[in-house]
Amino acid sequence: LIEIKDLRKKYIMGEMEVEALRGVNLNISTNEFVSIMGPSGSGKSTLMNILGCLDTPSSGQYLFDSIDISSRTDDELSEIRNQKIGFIFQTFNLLPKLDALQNVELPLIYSGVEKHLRKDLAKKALKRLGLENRMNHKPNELSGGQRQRVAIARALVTNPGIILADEPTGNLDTKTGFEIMEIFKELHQEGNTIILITHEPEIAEQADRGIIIRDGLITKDALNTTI
Amino acid sequence: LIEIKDLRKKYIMGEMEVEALRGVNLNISTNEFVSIMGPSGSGKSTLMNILGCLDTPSSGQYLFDSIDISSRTDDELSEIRNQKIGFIFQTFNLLPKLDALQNVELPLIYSGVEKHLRKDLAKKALKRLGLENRMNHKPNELSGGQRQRVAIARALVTNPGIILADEPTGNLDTKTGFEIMEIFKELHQEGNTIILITHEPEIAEQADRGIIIRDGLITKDALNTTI
Ligand SMILES: Nc1ncnc2c1ncn2[C@@H]1O[C@H](COP(=O)(O)OP(=O)(O)OP(=O)(O)O)[C@@H](O)[C@H]1O
Ligand SMILES: Nc1ncnc2c1ncn2[C@@H]1O[C@H](COP(=O)(O)OP(=O)(O)OP(=O)(O)O)[C@@H](O)[C@H]1O
Ligand SMILES: [Mg+2]
Ligand SMILES: [Mg+2]
Repeated sequence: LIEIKDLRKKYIMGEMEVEALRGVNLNISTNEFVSIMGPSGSGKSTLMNILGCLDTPSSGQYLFDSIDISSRTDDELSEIRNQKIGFIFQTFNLLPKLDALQNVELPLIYSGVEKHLRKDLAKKALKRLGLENRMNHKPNELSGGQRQRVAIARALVTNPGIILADEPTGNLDTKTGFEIMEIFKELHQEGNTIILITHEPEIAEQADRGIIIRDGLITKDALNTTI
Repeated sequence: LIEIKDLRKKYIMGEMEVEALRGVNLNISTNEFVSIMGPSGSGKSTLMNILGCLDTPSSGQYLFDSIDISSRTDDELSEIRNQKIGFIFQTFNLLPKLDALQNVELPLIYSGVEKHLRKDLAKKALKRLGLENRMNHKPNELSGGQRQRVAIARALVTNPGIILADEPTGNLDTKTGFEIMEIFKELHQEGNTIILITHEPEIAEQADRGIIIRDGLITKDALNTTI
């Protein structure tokens, strides 16, 4: 499903260069459940943004579903993001003027779903995340963990085949964090592919495969064998 | 230092009322190290914002340093926040157009510190948080954990007597999280008061006293006796 070869990403700041990714090689098959860990600033979100077709590498190759992403148009990328990928951002990226329900409806509006059905699907997604009493709250009327859960609901509502989750439990208490992991495991059993960045080992070990990134390179890539 | 009696906070949304705090009683002395845990949406950040003089309760009393906070003017509250309290926000609240160094200098500008000294203090604070190579990066040129650390540096740079930290390690890998805790312990040994919201038990147990909040009420308040 995902084939990444010698992926590099550098940022140029005046005279300085920051190499966020320095030659990443990675293959992920359909229906895998992969966790990514690594120190702060090591390149995890940068890699995730490229996987999610939100950013382009400086060099290297990214094949998604055998499609060379670098040769796609903006419209094609937009469609891939909307139809195939559910992205949960480290900083949530909710629209401040829309309430929780409207934020979750947004991807359904883009994919042209009819009004009543999309309201139903959005409500269902929010209920699944324990937010049925917060649907009309705007982001600034929600707690940190509630905003995080709205971001998760929004990523799941279009039933995408692959879920990219960047620190999905960073603002959640342990119990709610495990409830989120239960949802990811259900989605995984339904055939979806899950890639999850986390800094919490108890979360990472619930995936089938663990990747460690340091300084823009993958330093470990192994199956979790604690079954 | 802090005396809170029957503190309540409610939000009115159309016909509905959300009771975020439902009668909180809490006394914290100078030089305590207190952790606050509880489920997502239970009222932790709401309590913290009132403690930090950023928000006012619907009813109940808050005495800070024997001063009745409800009778202070906005200017007086502003001065208390700038001089006495270092606040680390759950959502960082960095200014997007300023780089890391400028963001950390901001509280020093408000307290009238001279230009060269404040640059020195800001650089020192960022170095302590491992960010000496990121001083000229704006928030959108930083990783999630780097932004979190800029927010921490900014809270510490004025050398406040009390530090209110809302999920300070939520976006940090385990090792960096423990480095932050080492900094808090140093500050505590220097005589400062630390109040810290976290959802991670390994972080909470490093405080001397643990408080648990559920549904707007304190359900547990005990010394950590695992010494
Ligand atoms: N402006 C507001 N209007 C309405 N309800 C609000 C508002 N701000 C917060 N709330 C509600 O108050 C409750 C407490 O919020 P608070 O941010 O204190 O929770 P928290 O314990 O910090 O949660 P988390 O662990 O998720 O950060 C939540 O249920 C939230 O939805
Ligand atoms: N626009 C940018 N310009 C310059 N440097 C950048 C930019 N965006 C990210 N970086 C740098 O690239 C590196 C990798 O960032 P990235 O966000 O991928 O880290 P991360 O592993 O997700 O970290 P965290 O765990 O803290 O979220 C960081 O050192 C960061 O400072
Ligand atoms: Mg990140
Ligand atoms: Mg909170």
